[in-house]
Amino acid sequence: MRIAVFNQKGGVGKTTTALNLAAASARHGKRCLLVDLDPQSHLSSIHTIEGVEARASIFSLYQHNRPLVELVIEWPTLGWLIPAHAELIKVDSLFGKGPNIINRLKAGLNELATATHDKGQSDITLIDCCPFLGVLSLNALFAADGVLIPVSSDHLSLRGAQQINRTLTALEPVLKRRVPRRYLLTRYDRRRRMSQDILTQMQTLFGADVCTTVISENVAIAESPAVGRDVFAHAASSRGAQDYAALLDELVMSGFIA
Amino acid sequence: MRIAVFNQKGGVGKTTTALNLAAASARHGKRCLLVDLDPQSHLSSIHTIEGVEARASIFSLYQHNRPLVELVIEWPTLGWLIPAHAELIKVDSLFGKGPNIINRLKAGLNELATATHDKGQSDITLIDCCPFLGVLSLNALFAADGVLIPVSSDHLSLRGAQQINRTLTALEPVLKRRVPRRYLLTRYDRRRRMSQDILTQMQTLFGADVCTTVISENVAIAESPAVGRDVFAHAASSRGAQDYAALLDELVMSGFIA
Ligand SMILES: Nc1ncnc2c1ncn2[C@@H]1O[C@H](COP(=O)(O)OP(=O)(O)OP(=O)(O)O)[C@@H](O)[C@H]1O
Ligand SMILES: Nc1ncnc2c1ncn2[C@@H]1O[C@H](COP(=O)(O)OP(=O)(O)OP(=O)(O)O)[C@@H](O)[C@H]1O
Ligand SMILES: [Mg+2]
Ligand SMILES: [Mg+2]
Repeated sequence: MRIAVFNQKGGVGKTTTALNLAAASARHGKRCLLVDLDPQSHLSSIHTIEGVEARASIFSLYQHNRPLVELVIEWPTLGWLIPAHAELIKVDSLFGKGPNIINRLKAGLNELATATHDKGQSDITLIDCCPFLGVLSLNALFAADGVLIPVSSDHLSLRGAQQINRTLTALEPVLKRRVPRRYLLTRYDRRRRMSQDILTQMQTLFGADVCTTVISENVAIAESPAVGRDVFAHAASSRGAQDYAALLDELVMSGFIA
Repeated sequence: MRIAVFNQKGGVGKTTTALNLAAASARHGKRCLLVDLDPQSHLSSIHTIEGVEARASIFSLYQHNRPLVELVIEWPTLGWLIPAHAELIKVDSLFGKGPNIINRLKAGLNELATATHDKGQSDITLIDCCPFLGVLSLNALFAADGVLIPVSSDHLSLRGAQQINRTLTALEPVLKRRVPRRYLLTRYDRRRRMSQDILTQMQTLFGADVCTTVISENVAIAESPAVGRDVFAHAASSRGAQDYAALLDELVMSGFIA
């Protein structure tokens, strides 16, 4: 089961959601593979602050068609990570027009899934995208069984959500299917009327595609990257941990996560 | 005086800062030109929710080398706006390798400044960038006299700030100068120790390049786009308005804004 965590709007909680949904899943005994598809490598930096070399990152999938099993590294208590690298910024210009480049990640993940050993094997794959709809994010959308769209609880983010809906609709002829999607309200501050307003407008626009679970604005979530951890490891009883646990339950119960 | 409001990290307050610094300047009698260089057009959407056609946007500077004076529209109480359009997403792939494309915006703004009429004339030009270091943001950096780098008061944003510093250093040979820069802490929450930690780390890293003024987390700032306004017009006595007014004072006093 592969989920692209995508929103071209910046700073809405994509990286945070990929990390903490993986952590929630791992705590339920599901093996997780995290794929960092952002040249800024924030997810990778939470695992290892210095990062890896370009040829040990997913950049080499594009540069050398390197098998993903050679790029997978262990993420203790979470599962696996395929790290990013700053060189990924060149993928659009160097390889953007290459043959079937748009399916490169999908092919790589399919091959990884057929391997007979344990490395990189996962029940759930979460792909963290950058805030730009280029070759990398398109790779994620084409490889995904579903798209999880974090939307921070503010007006500019709401406008971004409407843009994504149009993008997914425009991609349907090429994807040859309607991609299952869930919109997840993040940074939800119950003391602000704006938060409720945004949730209401999202439900009006996208109905059952909007998660009932919202992720609360919670300082534990923002602090955990500083100590190289997910929110469960950093503050297991925090509101943020509870919300991501509730999110996993909802996504499983509603069938979005098989 | 042209300022690129840039940070490849998403959601740090670039658009918010471009808008509200322009509003603070306008209230001091300075004429402002806002340039929206983000395909997601958030700044433009605050002016007009439906946006303009591609050929009336800055996309046509790249597609047809259209004179900027033909694209400038009035922004009551603020000054002028050159709007963006979703088509800008194609600039990297369509025109990225064109001759001298990197100076297209600079040339356009130089030409605009020589015009004898009032339209588009400004004391201060603020260029709102998208969270991606491609042809558009490079155009902004090459056109700018200085770079204003909003950094939200959290750890992942701090890491982004370090990346920008390396980027600006790497561009120095090409830019042929060291670009004056200011780092601006945004979404600063005084109740969180994290905010102070981030500010302290930023000052250790970047010293006098870090603004003393910080922009407080303030719901008025987040609400103003919903009503098509800047924070001064929406809530003149709010903390957000006060902070952006203080920011303008500091940038002028320190000589960053000539
Ligand atoms: N629920 C929350 N409560 C508090 N802080 C949060 C929450 N969600 C995210 N943050 C913080 O907000 C910042 C932005 O989140 P994050 O980096 O995950 O967004 P993103 O969409 O991945 O950004 P980008 O577009 O730059 O990749 C981070 O510092 C993160 O720690
Ligand atoms: N000081 C603040 N207090 C409260 N909300 C804020 C503040 N600064 C920004 N915001 C809100 O945070 C969200 C992100 O800000 P903004 O869109 O300006 O960032 P950005 O860097 O331009 O994002 P992008 O990378 O997507 O272009 C917006 O909804 C904005 O209204
Ligand atoms: Mg991210
Ligand atoms: Mg913006």
